[in-house]
Amino acid sequence: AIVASHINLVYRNGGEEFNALQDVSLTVKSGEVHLLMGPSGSGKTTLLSILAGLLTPTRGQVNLLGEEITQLSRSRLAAFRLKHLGFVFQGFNLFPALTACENVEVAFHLKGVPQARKHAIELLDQVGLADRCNHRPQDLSGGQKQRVAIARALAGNPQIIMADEPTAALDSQNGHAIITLLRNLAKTSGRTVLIVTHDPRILDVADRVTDLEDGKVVTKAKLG
Amino acid sequence: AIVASHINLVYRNGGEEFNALQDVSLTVKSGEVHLLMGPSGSGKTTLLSILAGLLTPTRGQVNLLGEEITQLSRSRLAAFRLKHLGFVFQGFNLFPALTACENVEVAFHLKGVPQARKHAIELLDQVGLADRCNHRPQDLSGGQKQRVAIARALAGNPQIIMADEPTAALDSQNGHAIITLLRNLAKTSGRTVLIVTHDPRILDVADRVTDLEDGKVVTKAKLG
Ligand SMILES: Nc1ncnc2c1ncn2[C@@H]1O[C@H](COP(=O)(O)OP(=O)(O)OP(=O)(O)O)[C@@H](O)[C@H]1O
Ligand SMILES: Nc1ncnc2c1ncn2[C@@H]1O[C@H](COP(=O)(O)OP(=O)(O)OP(=O)(O)O)[C@@H](O)[C@H]1O
Ligand SMILES: [Mg+2]
Ligand SMILES: [Mg+2]
Repeated sequence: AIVASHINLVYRNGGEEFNALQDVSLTVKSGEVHLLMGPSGSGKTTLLSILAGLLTPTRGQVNLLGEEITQLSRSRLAAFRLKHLGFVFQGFNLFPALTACENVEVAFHLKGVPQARKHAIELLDQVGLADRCNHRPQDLSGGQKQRVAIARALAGNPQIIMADEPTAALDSQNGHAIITLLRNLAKTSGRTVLIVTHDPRILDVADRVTDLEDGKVVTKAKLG
Repeated sequence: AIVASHINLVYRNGGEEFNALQDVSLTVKSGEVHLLMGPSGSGKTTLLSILAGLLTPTRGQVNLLGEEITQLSRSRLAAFRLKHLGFVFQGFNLFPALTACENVEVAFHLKGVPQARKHAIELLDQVGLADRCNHRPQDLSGGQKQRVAIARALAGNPQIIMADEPTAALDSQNGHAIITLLRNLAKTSGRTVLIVTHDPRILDVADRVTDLEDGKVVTKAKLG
């Protein structure tokens, strides 16, 4: 469901150039829980952003569900992402002016799904936050913001879920619940789940792991 | 070095009230590595903010290094914090317009320590980021921002270090380096180190643990 071929990414800031990804290729099948791991600064967020169409690679192709997203126009890419992709940002990226419920409802509205409020409350309940519905991000703890971001990414049942360190701010019980939730999406609903993580607990539910180091793939361990 | 007595904190937003901390007391000695653990939303960030004088408790007292900080005027409290406390925020709180080096240098300037640039580079080197000196936060990875925040908190050798989940964004190798760094500050330099964490790896270097659940202290396990 996800095929990345020969991805290269150079960041250019003023006169400086930094080659963050070198010849990275990756394949993730539907129904699979795939982990992307590696040291801080190794290029994981950069790669995930490219796979989600949020960043254009300097070289290489990305194919999602049969679509060459690197070839799509900006508006067609935006529509594709809205329809097929749920993305959890490393920094959560919640809308600060909206409550937890509104942050999730907006995703349903954008997708034209009716009864947005009802569905938003159900999703927040799934991540243990039904009682935080009316709180804005500034009035939420770190782990609560993270869970709102996860709920928002799951709105509308996207076929592909990409999550950048979705348990980083969570204790073991909440982290376990999220890991189980993500695993079930892949195994019982056939979604494709790609998770960037430093969390060794997630290895238990992973089918495969891709390791990055200094912008290159170094290991592809098949575990399952 | 840190004594909190009967801390109570009620958040009031418009008509709503939320009692985030109920009758919390805590003692941390100098030379000690003390962990504050508990589920997401249990009140850890709230408590740390009160202990650091960043938030005023609804009831209760906080004594740092013999000083009743809850009694100090705002300006005297600010001066006290600058002199004695290094604080690592859960969200890093870096100055977005400044580079990594400048973020750390500013701390030295504020404390009147000469040769700020030289010291800033040394600290960034200690957290593995000497080569990111001239990058601004938007051009840094999550774990790199976290390490800059840690370096900034250590500027000027503060007597007390409080860190809110300082390894959340770090892989095992970088996480281990930070844990070792914090431990040595307590053990070889006699500082007081209070760490909020979900990271079980940090238990290895901890002397004592305080567990929070729903705003109350539930366990004080002495490990050492
Ligand atoms: N400004 C605020 N107004 C209202 N409620 C708040 C505010 N800040 C925090 N809270 C609530 O207080 C509780 C404790 O928050 P706190 O940030 O201290 O939790 P935490 O233990 O640090 O959690 P985490 O592990 O997720 O970071 C949470 O339920 C949170 O929703
Ligand atoms: N906008 C940018 N300009 C220049 N360099 C960048 C930019 N964004 C990221 N980098 C650099 O690219 C490298 C990879 O960053 P990336 O965010 O992908 O790492 P990561 O693997 O997600 O790290 P972490 O585990 O710390 O989140 C880092 O060295 C970072 O400093
Ligand atoms: Mg990252
Ligand atoms: Mg917190």
